[in-house]
Order: sequence, then structure tokens, then C-alpha cells
Amino acid sequence: LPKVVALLNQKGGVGKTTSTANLGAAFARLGKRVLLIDLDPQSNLSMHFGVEAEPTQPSVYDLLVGDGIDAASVIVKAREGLDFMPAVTELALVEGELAQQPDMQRTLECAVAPVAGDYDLILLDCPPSLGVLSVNALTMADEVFVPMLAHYLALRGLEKLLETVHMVSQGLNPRLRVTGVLLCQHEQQSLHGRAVVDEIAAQLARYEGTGLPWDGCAILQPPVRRNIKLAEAPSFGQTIFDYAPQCPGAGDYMQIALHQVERWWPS
Amino acid sequence: LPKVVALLNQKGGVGKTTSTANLGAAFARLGKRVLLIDLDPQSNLSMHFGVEAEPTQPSVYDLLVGDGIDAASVIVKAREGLDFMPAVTELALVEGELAQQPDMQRTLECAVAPVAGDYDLILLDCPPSLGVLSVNALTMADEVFVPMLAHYLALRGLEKLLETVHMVSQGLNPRLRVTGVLLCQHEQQSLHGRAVVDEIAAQLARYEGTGLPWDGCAILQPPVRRNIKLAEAPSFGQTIFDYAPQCPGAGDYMQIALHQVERWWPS
Ligand SMILES: Nc1ncnc2c1ncn2[C@@H]1O[C@H](COP(=O)(O)OP(=O)(O)OP(=O)(O)O)[C@@H](O)[C@H]1O
Ligand SMILES: Nc1ncnc2c1ncn2[C@@H]1O[C@H](COP(=O)(O)OP(=O)(O)OP(=O)(O)O)[C@@H](O)[C@H]1O
Ligand SMILES: [Mg+2]
Ligand SMILES: [Mg+2]
Repeated sequence: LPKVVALLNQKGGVGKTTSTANLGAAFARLGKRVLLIDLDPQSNLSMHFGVEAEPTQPSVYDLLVGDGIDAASVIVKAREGLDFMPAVTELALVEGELAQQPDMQRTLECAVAPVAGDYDLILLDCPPSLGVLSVNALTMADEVFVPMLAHYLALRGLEKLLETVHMVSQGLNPRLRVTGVLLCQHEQQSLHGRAVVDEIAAQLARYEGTGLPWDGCAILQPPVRRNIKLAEAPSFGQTIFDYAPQCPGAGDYMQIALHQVERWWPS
Repeated sequence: LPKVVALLNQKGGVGKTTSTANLGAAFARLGKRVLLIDLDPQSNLSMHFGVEAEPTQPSVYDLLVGDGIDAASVIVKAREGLDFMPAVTELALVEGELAQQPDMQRTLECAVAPVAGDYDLILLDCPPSLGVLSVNALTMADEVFVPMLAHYLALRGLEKLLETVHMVSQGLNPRLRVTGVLLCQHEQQSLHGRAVVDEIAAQLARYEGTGLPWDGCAILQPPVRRNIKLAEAPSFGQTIFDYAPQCPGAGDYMQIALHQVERWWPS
């Protein structure tokens, strides 16, 4: 069975997609079989792979609301060992459509089940909201990473995110854990950033031993530094490892992937 | 009658709120009477003013769905010449509640009308979506500023924003114009940034003379540089002019305000 990780933060523009694409690529380069699922109607994830969408290519939308869609047909190969399921703008309608169905929170999990066994790791790129799509991701996930900026405004809204995680862990998915805060676009030299990181660390320390889903959550190391190469790569349809494998952004995502490989598949 | 400007971009985390707060503060320091309206359920705008919300303080939510709420009671003083109407998380429910009513897109405009005459300028801080709240803002606005990053991913989604503006200008608000692209968190030395700015400028040039609502839209000068002071200020409940009036972020927002004063109120 694959490890399933949701990258979730209802705050927009923090680095969910950049992290899903580049962590996914890093894990694949480390030999893991990886599936990425784009749950954002803005469908930015595929920009990182330079794969032209065939007009007939089924999307996550078809998978969720279609009848008898073959999950394997939704899969697009991005790189060696790296597959993804693309999103489309129609996904914005799913919030309404799925809401009509009973047990709608399990739709994603059930739809992906037929192909899940082909992978070591599945990463779920969530939209900037805590609606039906994100709840589907949380229902399917083993773990949650929270990409965020070390900015004061980013601390607010964390509470709402944890409320949603708590709700899902109480009912739909008792095994759900928030295991990592993923610092994105990090500016090492900023005193403000350091103060915010200390505040995050202090909050995480208070959760230790509480038995809550984020008990034991850590700040993933290293923070992913702000590095314009990470913003440039998708404009060329490339992961950071294609575009600038020696740059700090590539190094940071690879380091995070290495640490997680040791944690999830200890040798 | 006041000039009404909506700061809109459905992409999250680009700088809508930072710009509304600091442009608002700049215009007030230039002697204009300014009202800021927070339309985002995440209610970040008030963080920039350090004003403690009284438990009994009515919000934009009450103004929109309440019965017979006195618009003047929703107003909170932020600084000399700078007032604001605060948001609350319940505003997230408005999308559903207002959608039941006929003529729901005019709700904001009508609710604010009794106090509008007290101001020279009203700025509307939009949420990261193109739903009912943003459409209410577009229906009330004379002009739209689009805060955005000079990143490749930011170019996508611009089309969807303009579609929504077009729809509102066709029916509800024929006077609506998109007059400015507001470059936020701008990194001057980035070649990628310059390439994206050139692309934005080229697209804007193509709209010239088309008669579309964004005919004549310009990139506002100067771009607002990335400056950590702008992220720090709200953690102290301060505008950038309180916190670091000499920093580049303050200078950039003040320059933009000066240019707009000359355009809107030519001496
Ligand atoms: N470490 C970094 N250094 C520089 N730019 C970055 C970095 N990480 C992300 N970016 C840029 O920041 C912007 C937002 O990133 P991204 O799209 O990954 O965020 P997101 O959380 O997925 O946004 P959304 O909420 O809209 O889905 C993009 O233009 C991206 O290229
Ligand atoms: N010029 C800048 N330099 C540095 N940081 C900035 C700048 N402008 C904005 N920020 C920071 O970037 C983050 C996002 O900014 P802001 O909240 O204003 O965006 P927004 O578009 O209003 O987001 P949302 O879509 O969630 O409403 C905040 O942490 C803010 O402090
Ligand atoms: Mg994204
Ligand atoms: Mg905002």
C-alpha cells in the first residue's frame, strides 16, 4: 500500500503546487514510484511537467463525477517513476456536485483504489480551500504536510486548517496525522521569519503528547529557500531537477525527500 | 461621489490585503478621506491597523445579510482620514445566503450608499475567489486594480479574472474598467520577473483601442518591491508608514498613491 500525503493549506500562493511537483520529482529520482493527484481547479500542477494535455485525456473531474471511468486512463506519465492525474477548471463544480452524494468524502479514495497499489507514494495537491476536494484528500491521506510561509499572517488560518483535520480524524479517517510543516519561500536572513518559525515551533511543542492528529508534527528540514528558479521552472514545463538541479531550491526539496525516505522506508 | 476601486485577484497570497491597507494609508496621509472595506472571510485587513474588534462591532457580514443595519455602525476608525469596515469568518456563508436573493450583486453597493458620500476614495479588499463577494465588489467599483506577482503561474488565471470583469461590465456595471496591474513582491533583479513583466505589458498593449473594460489598463508605477517590512508590519498592528516609513515598501506604495492622486484629482 502506498504512503498517501496531502499538501494542504487554505491560504493561497504558499507553495503547495511547487512542493507537490518538486517533492514528487525528488522521490521519483530516489527510486520511488510516485503518483501526484491535482485537486486544484486552477490545475497548475501539470505546468511543472511540460506534458501537453490530449483533448480526450480524462481528468480528476471525470474520475470523481464520471460513471465507470477507468482510473488507469486518468494517469499521465510525467517523468520516470512519476505519474500524475491532471485537473481541469470543471473541478470547481465538483464542490457542488459531490455535495449531493452520500459518502461523498470517500469518492477520491475509492476512485483511486484500483491503481494505488502500483505506487510507493501518492501526493495530493490541494486547492486553497477547506471544501469538498480538500476533505476528500484528508479522508484518503495517511499524513498531511502544511506548506506555509514564515510570515505573521500565515499563522492565522492554521487554526482553521487543524479544525478541519480534527473533524476528519474524528469521523472519516482516524489514522490521519499532520506530520510536517513545510516552510516555503523561506528567507533565512529575516528576523521576522525567524520569530515566526520560533512561534510555529513553540506551538508544535505544545501539541506533544496531546494525542491530537498533529501531536508529533515537526517543521520539515530544511526550509525551502526562496529561489526564483522555482518560479521559472514551470514556465519551461520543467521540474527544478530538469531546470536547475544544482540550485538551492533543488537541494532543499531533495534534502526533504531524503529525510522522508529514511522515515517512511527505513533501511 | 467617491472613487471606488476593487483590488481583485482570485489567486491567493499575491498582495491584495497588503496593498489595500498600505495604499489606503498612503492616500489618507495625502489628505484624502478613505474607506476600506474588507470582503475576505479571512479578515486579514484589520491586522494592519492594530484595532481591537469590540465584541458588539457589526461587520460587513451584518451589513450584507442583516436587516436594517446602520452602515455608519459598521465603520471603524483606523487612522486619521482612514476608516474601514471589518470582515468576519461568517462572511464565508454569504456566498450561499446572498445567492438566494434577487439582485444580490447590488447588495454591497446599496448597503454602503448611505455613507459613501463621506469619502473621496473607497478601496475594496477582495477574497481570493470570483464568487458573490467579488462580483458585489465589481458591481460597485469604478475601477479594478489587479495585484499580482511577476511569476509565470500568475499569468494564468488572469484570463478568468477578465472574463468575470467582462460579464459584470456587460450587465450590472457598464462603467467598470480595469485600470491597473499592481506588481507586488517584485524582485527587480530577476530575469524571469522582467520577462513576465514584458509579457504583461505586451498583453495590455494588445487591448488598446478594443473598447474592452481593460482597454487602457497600465502597469502601475512603481512595482512594489519585495520588502520583508511589509510582512512584519501587520504583526505589530501597523501600516508600513507607522512601522518603517523610510523603507522601500513604504516608498513604493506612496509613489503609486501620488500618481493616482494626480490622475483622479488633477490640480
Ligand atoms: N521557494 C520558492 N522560491 C520562489 N518562488 C516560489 C517558491 N515556491 C513557490 N514559488 C512561487 O510562488 C507562487 C505560488 O506558489 P504555488 O503556486 O506553488 O503556491 P500554491 O500554494 O500551490 O498556490 P494556490 O493556493 O494558488 O494553489 C508561484 O508563482 C511559485 O512559482
Ligand atoms: N511587497 C511585499 N514584500 C514582502 N512580503 C509581502 C509583500 N506584499 C505582501 N507580502 C506578504 O505576502 C503574504 C501575502 O500577502 P497578502 O495577504 O497581502 O496577499 P492577499 O492577496 O491579500 O492574500 P489572500 O488571497 O489570502 O487574501 C503576506 O504574508 C504578506 O505580508
Ligand atoms: Mg497550487
Ligand atoms: Mg487578502
